[in-house]
Amino acid sequence: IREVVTGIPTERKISKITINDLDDTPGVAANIFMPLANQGINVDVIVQSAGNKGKTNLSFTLSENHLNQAIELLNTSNQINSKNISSEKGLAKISIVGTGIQNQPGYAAKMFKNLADATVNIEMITTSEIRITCIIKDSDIEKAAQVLHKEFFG
Amino acid sequence: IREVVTGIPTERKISKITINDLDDTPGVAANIFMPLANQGINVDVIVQSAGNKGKTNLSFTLSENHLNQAIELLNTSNQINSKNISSEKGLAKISIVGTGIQNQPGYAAKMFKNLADATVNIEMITTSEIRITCIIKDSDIEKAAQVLHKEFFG
Ligand SMILES: C[C@@H](O)[C@H](N)C(=O)O
Ligand SMILES: C[C@@H](O)[C@H](N)C(=O)O
Repeated sequence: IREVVTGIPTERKISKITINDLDDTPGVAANIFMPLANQGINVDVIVQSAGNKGKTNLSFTLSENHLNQAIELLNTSNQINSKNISSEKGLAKISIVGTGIQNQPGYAAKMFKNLADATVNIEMITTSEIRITCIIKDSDIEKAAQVLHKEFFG
Repeated sequence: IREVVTGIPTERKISKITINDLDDTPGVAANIFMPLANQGINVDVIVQSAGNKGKTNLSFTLSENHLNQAIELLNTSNQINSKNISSEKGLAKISIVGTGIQNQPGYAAKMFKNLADATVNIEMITTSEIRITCIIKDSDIEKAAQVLHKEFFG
């Protein structure tokens, strides 16, 4: 059968910033990312899950060498209360990539199940048509890559 | 200059399910998506932003004709308290796609700013290397597509 997963890319030494208790109203996301873009801070994964009672939280990943500059910038924003900003270093990104993933319901479940069996905690999830990405602890990356290669490449 | 954004795909009549107050421990995501996959329920976008004090929430989108079946399935799960499950119909997906997006900080900010100026609220965000996707209200899709075409295709 045609191999659906064609790659398992990883990236290490990633950090993330989470902003909790944001107003879920137009303009809030723009006010977070415009100043970062103006300073040339390259953001990688951006994730906002659905809000609850008018509030939401938003997380994004960036390289460790931009982390402090980004936090300082966000602390100066009059839209965000700095007690709602948290960050974490020492993360990694692992994905399964392939054009057939989208139409076959079990790929995400299989990826999550393999990570679970290897006791790898998933900190963030983001998907696109051809890719499922998990943010995990950097110290788990070798174990995670091993079990996913075994599952999808046999 | 080389055009970076090569497409603005949209999809309508989407619904989403959000599960709040999940334990942020290995296996929780697998226990949500394995039963859905076993029933052949195709999930599209999956988003989990970072947790807080050991808890997290997770949202995913699916077609409207699978919504009720998915909710019923989740209600039977012994891992999830059904009061933590919420859903919403009448949503749409809009993305900007292009290989150069990743290395130029400003694309996400520009997309969010244009949606904000058009008073379109962003309900979920998910990104990959070549794509930034927003989930918005289905009733906002025409306005959103118009302002993004104007910004990125001039
Ligand atoms: C939280 C943020 O995404 C907000 N809903 C906005 O549209 O900007
Ligand atoms: C919430 C869920 O993603 C959990 N952290 C897991 O690894 O399954």
